[in-house]
Amino acid sequence: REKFQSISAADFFYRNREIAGFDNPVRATYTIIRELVENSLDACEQYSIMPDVRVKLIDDGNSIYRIKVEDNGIGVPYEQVPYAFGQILFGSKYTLRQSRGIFGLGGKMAVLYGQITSHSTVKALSSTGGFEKYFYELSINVQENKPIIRKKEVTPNPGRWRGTIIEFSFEGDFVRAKPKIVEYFRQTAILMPYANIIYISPDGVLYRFDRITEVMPKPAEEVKPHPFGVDIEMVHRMINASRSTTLMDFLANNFHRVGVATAMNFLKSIKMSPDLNPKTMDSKDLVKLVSRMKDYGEFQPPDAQCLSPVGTDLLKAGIIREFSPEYVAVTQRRASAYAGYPFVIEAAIAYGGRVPITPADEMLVLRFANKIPLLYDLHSDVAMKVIKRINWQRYKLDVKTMPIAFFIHICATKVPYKTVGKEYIADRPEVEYEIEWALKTCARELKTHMGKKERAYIAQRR
Amino acid sequence: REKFQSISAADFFYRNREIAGFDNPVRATYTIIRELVENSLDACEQYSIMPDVRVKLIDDGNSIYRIKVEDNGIGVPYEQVPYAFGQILFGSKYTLRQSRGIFGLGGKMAVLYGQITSHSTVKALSSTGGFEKYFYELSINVQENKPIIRKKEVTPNPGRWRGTIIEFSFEGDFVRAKPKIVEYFRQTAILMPYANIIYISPDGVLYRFDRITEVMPKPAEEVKPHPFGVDIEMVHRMINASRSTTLMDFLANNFHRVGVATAMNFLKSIKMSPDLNPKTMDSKDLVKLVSRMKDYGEFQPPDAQCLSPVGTDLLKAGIIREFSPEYVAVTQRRASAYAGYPFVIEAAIAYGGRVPITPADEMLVLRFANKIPLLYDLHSDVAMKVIKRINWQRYKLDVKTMPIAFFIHICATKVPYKTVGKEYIADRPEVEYEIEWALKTCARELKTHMGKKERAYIAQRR
Ligand SMILES: Nc1ncnc2c1ncn2[C@@H]1O[C@H](COP(=O)(O)OP(=O)(O)OP(=O)(O)O)[C@@H](O)[C@H]1O
Ligand SMILES: Nc1ncnc2c1ncn2[C@@H]1O[C@H](COP(=O)(O)OP(=O)(O)OP(=O)(O)O)[C@@H](O)[C@H]1O
Ligand SMILES: [Mg+2]
Ligand SMILES: [Mg+2]
Repeated sequence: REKFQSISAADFFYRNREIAGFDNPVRATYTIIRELVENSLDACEQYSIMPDVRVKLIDDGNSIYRIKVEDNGIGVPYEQVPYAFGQILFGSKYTLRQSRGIFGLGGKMAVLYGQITSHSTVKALSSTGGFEKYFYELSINVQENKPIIRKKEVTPNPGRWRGTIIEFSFEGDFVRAKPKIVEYFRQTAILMPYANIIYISPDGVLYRFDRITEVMPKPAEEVKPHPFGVDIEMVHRMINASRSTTLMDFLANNFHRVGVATAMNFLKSIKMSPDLNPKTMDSKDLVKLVSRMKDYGEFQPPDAQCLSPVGTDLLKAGIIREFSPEYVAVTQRRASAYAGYPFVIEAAIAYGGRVPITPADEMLVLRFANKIPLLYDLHSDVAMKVIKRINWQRYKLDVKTMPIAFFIHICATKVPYKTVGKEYIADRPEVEYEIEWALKTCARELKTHMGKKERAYIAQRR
Repeated sequence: REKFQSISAADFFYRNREIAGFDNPVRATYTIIRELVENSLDACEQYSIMPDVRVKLIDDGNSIYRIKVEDNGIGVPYEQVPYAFGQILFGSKYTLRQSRGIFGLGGKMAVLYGQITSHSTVKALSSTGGFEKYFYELSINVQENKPIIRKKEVTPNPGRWRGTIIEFSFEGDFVRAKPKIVEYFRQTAILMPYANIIYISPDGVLYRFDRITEVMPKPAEEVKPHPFGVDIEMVHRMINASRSTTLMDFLANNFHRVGVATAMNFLKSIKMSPDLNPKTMDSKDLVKLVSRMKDYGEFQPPDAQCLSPVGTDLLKAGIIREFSPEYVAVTQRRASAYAGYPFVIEAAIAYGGRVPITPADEMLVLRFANKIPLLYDLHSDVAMKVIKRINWQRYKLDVKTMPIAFFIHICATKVPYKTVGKEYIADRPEVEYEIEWALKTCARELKTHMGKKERAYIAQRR
């Protein structure tokens, strides 16, 4: 009759790799570069290391390409390397703090794609800056979702080098992927004027983005879950992991911005005893606790210490380097939240200079999420939805005929991606609201500038 | 430093449930119904059982709903019930044959959502028609991705009942989900005029679709992989699982429509020895074998025995029942393939009768994939892309002012879904081509009918 089977997470993403952005060799070429670069940038920024990232893509013929990415990041600890690159759903970004990585999947999908299209192993060299550096050659055992260590070498690290070098081959299509790859690097550099990024393409072109500042944003710090962001499973796990013997103690020590006083008041308001042992709570009490947590209006909203926006100065500097605009209006909204997850919107509108005038029904919209440039599915994205409904005439901005570029960046502990391939952002009313106000703020500033410029011009002509 | 962690597949889909269609209570209400109904319909059709499916959604207050789905399908075997409903990435549809289910995820995500929003367990009663029926009450251990059996009961089954009843509670939003739910049932019934479907909504309305025929399409049969659809991982696994000691034998016994003669000719053409032991092949040979398999022009294309289209008669009957159109043109294309996966496109265009005239810039387009109605993301779907570029004027069809409905159904062993939530279909040139020709065939037929009608009208007026 029916043949039942369970499959590993690696097998699932192998069979359904188009869902993770590996639809075909063109898209795979782009996604592989993206995933590896994002890992390198996270490894630097999280530790306030000014990033030096070097990407080399070599054409080995027969549609086989070799990718090599080198960074000066924090490195991967010795025992973790095989899992970091060889086990799907493994990583260090399952925490409540902003980072590019979130799924524990991207780097491994890239390695897996190389393995299934060219039988390539992955070579990883890393050190956390200690006395030794270590080299691994790995494959992924897909059916069991575990790494296969082909080779392992520990060597002295006299220079105390710290960083990671990863290399493997895969079947790609560079020619068709090229425009998107170059665009990806350009846009990455806009948000990172403090990073040195080098990309050497198979056709021998060297793209270099040199740092123009040594100022970096403060890294994101991990926070505890916020009461508005919980569900029964989460609270259940927190109770099991906690040593608290009273509900009061449990609440005061496990939630973002909830201390003794807040916990007391909350429990009073829902008529639950502070001395109740959370581990012996019955199902009815657990359901009541969780659902009332979500509606309690007196909890402090989430704050932004778990986020790491670019900041208006750095964003401006990056835009100026790329577009030399006549004017750029930049803004950063205060932290907001959706479903208990804090987020911050940064936006900019640039005018003139090297900003191109786009064809009639197109617009130049650069979207970013946790500093990742989003280059696909613009029209499904929440940002476009907002842009389309703003009445730009009110700000004297004719998006059809003027050289205008829009920039929208969402920083969040949990970016509401619609897909595993991180292609675009789902609609959330709170996010839409913030994007709209950020863009209107920039539009107003630009209108003021255009007004001054016009009056100056008129004055000059007299 | 960095805290490394591995998470289970259940934990991954719990944390990222919006990626599976569980964004919010409205969408979850719809997705839960969809996933359970699709499981029931698969369980019937695969065994040529005329489906009797009954769905009841009860409002228990406080946004908590109880769902109960009952079918007369093949049932779930006793030992498999806990895993079928309690372990993510487990199922019987990991085979190369058309079915609604493909991921081994849907039913469990529904159960998981009920668990995390209402702490509900799932109650499942099933029998494969034997002497016993069995009842389980289960939860999912999310961190370890395994079922927790709360209760288990085996009782006699004197009536030899065969089928499955599944029930659990969840936090939903019926009012907002209602239009989509009703539409889902209507569209499901269009492709299944041989099914009895009953849906009882929380506001007490009974929706009934009674069977109008006892003819059913022949079920899909499992096939072996086609040479064009393989990659190195797949061939590697097949070699390990096979007992063949020669490459010739391996190829002749493991691939769809490849027998001894074809295998011989292929190996000759790529200059590989038929006597080579596949288990001792080196990496270079494996890569060569797989890449040459994909380009060998003499392999028979995949055939359609692994597919189970509706068929033009049944499709017409279903459309007539729903819309009583003045005319409906229906067509089924011959089997085609993309990347070695066979697929068949069925399409129809209905005119007049109860087909509404849609507002100026909208069109009535009903899309289906393996008989699943797709109700979201119309504008990202490949079907819409094709419809927009057809010049309907050539067929004298003014889609703006005429009451016209388009129907597109793709049957495939691997539907190229873009998302885990099965919302829309990715672009594939072969699929686009087939959809375009299917629609044009229907358009031509409709044009002929309109022409005859017009001449008859003119003749009558004289
Ligand atoms: N270049 C690197 N430097 C330091 N650590 C790295 C590097 N690349 C990967 N890692 C480590 O390996 C882990 C797994 O990376 P992977 O890309 O598979 O998942 P992720 O980045 O956590 O999430 P996502 O799937 O969203 O990218 C990371 O969490 C990180 O700890
Ligand atoms: N009503 C049912 N009758 C018979 N078998 C069922 C029923 N519901 C579920 N099953 C079994 O449980 C398995 C798991 O179902 P689940 O919905 O989780 O995954 P799937 O249907 O295989 O794939 P998908 O995630 O695409 O829906 C199915 O493959 C099927 O074997
Ligand atoms: Mg990553
Ligand atoms: Mg299913």
